[in-house]
Amino acid sequence: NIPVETIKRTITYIRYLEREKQKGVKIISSRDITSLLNIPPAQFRKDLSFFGEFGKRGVGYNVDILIETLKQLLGLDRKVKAIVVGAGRLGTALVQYPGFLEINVEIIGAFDNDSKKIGQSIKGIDIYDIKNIKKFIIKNNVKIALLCVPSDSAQIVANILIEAGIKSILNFAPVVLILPEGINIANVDMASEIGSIIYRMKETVQ
Amino acid sequence: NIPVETIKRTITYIRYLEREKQKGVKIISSRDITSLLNIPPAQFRKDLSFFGEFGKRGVGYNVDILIETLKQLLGLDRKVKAIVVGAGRLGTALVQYPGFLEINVEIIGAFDNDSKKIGQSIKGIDIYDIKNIKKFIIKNNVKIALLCVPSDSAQIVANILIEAGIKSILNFAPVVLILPEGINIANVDMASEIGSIIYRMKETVQ
Ligand SMILES: NC(=O)c1ccc[n+]([C@@H]2O[C@H](COP(=O)([O-])OP(=O)(O)OC[C@H]3O[C@@H](n4cnc5c(N)ncnc54)[C@H](O)[C@@H]3O)[C@@H](O)[C@H]2O)c1
Ligand SMILES: NC(=O)c1ccc[n+]([C@@H]2O[C@H](COP(=O)([O-])OP(=O)(O)OC[C@H]3O[C@@H](n4cnc5c(N)ncnc54)[C@H](O)[C@@H]3O)[C@@H](O)[C@H]2O)c1
Repeated sequence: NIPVETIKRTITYIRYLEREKQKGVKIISSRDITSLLNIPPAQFRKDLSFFGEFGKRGVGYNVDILIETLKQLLGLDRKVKAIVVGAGRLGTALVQYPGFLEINVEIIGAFDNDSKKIGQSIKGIDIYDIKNIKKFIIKNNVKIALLCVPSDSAQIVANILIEAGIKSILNFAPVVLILPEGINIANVDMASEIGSIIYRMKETVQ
Repeated sequence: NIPVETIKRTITYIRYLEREKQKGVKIISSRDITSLLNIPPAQFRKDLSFFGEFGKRGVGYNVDILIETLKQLLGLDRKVKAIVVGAGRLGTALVQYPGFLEINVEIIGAFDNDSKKIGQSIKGIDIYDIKNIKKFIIKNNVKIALLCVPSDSAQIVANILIEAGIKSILNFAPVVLILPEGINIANVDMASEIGSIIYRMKETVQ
C-alpha cells in the first residue's frame, strides 16, 4: 500500500499541476515541479513510482494525463458527499471552504443539537437537527463527516456517525476517538501543530 | 533531537494528564494512559525515554510532576504570543479558539488588508491593518503567526512576517511557502487530510 505521507504529497502535486494547467502548461519536467514545491527530485520520482510508470525521461510529463491518472489512483475522480457535524465557529468556516471541492468532496449539510442553529443555513448549506442525521446519511449516501463538536461530546457523536453508516471521519476535537475496525480516521490537532513549532523554536534558541 | 511525531504525541499525553489532574488523580500507570489513548504501552515508554527517566516501574507516574516536566522540556511552560493574519472565515474561528491557551499560546491580535475589517474586533481581539504588523510584532515580542490568507497572497505575507521578525508560522493556505533557513513552519492542509481518508476508503472497498 501507499504510505500516507506519499498520499499527502501527491495531493500537493495534483494541486500544483492543476494551477499549471490553468496557465496553459501542457508538458512539465520533474525539475520544474520539484523546484517550485521545494521537494528533492528523488522524492517526487519515488512518490510517483507507487502509482506506476509516467512520462519519459528527458521529455517530461503530460500535465492533463498526470492529473487524471493521479486523481483516479487516489479515488479523487468521483464526487464524495460529506457533512459537517457541529455548526460552531470552526464548522461554519469549513462549510464555506471551497478547497474541498477541489478534491471532489462536496459538503451537503451541517448538523447541530442547538435549537437556535437548527433551521438556519450557512451560504446555502442547511443546518439540520443531529436527531435526523442517520436518515440524511443513508438517503444521501454520505461517506465522510467533519467532526467539529466540543471534546466532551466527540466520542458520543462519533458513535452516532458510525452507527449511521459513516465510513470516514476528519476529527477536529482534540481527543482520541475509539472507533471500530475499518473506520478511516484522520485527526487535525492544531494545538499539537503549534506545540511542535514551539519545541523547534526552543531548540534553535538554545 | 526528538522526532516531530513524538512531540505531537507528547502533547496528547499532556492534555490527557491535565484532564486526569482535574479529576483529582495523583498517580497514574502507563497502562491507564495507553489504554485510554489507544497507544501501545511500548510507544508511550519510548516517547518518554526521549525526555529522561520518569516514574518507577510498578509504582506509576506522579501526574503533577509528569505534566510540569513534559511542558518544560517542550518549552510549553512559558507564555508565547501569537497573531492571526487574515481575519476571514478561518482566522475568525482560530482567534476565538481556547485550545491554544492550553499550551500557553496567547493570540493577541489579528491582521488584515480589508478596510471593512480593520478596526473591528473578534471577542475582544482587535483587527489591525497589516501595514502596521512589523511595529506590532516587535513591540509585543510576537513569535508565532497563524497564516490564514488566500493562497495567492500567502507567500507575500509570509515574506512580510519573516522581515518583521516572526520565527514560526502555522500555515493554513494550501501552498508550499519558500522560507529562509531557521524559520519553523508547520502546514495544516485539510484537503490533503481528507484526500488520505478517501484513498484509504477506496482501498477498503476494493
Ligand atoms: N475554533 C477553532 O478554530 C478550532 C481550532 C481547532 C480545533 N477546534 C475544535 O473543534 C471543535 C469545535 O470548536 P468550535 O470552536 O467550533 O466550537 P463551538 O462551540 O463554536 O462549536 C461547537 C458546535 O457543536 C455543537 N454541538 C455540541 N454538542 C453537540 C452534539 N452532541 N451534537 C451536535 N452538535 C453539538 C454546538 O451546538 C456548537 O454549535 C472543538 O472540539 C475544538 O476543540 C476548534
Ligand atoms: N475556511 C476554511 O475552513 C479553511 C479550511 C482550510 C484552509 N483554509 C485556507 O485558509 C486561508 C483562509 O481561508 P478563509 O476561508 O478564511 O478565507 P477568507 O477569504 O474568508 O479570509 C481571508 C482573509 O485574508 C485577508 N487577506 C487577503 N489578502 C491579504 C493580505 N495580503 N494581507 C492581509 N490580509 C489579507 C482577506 O481580507 C480575508 O479577510 C485560505 O488559504 C484557505 O485556503 C481555509
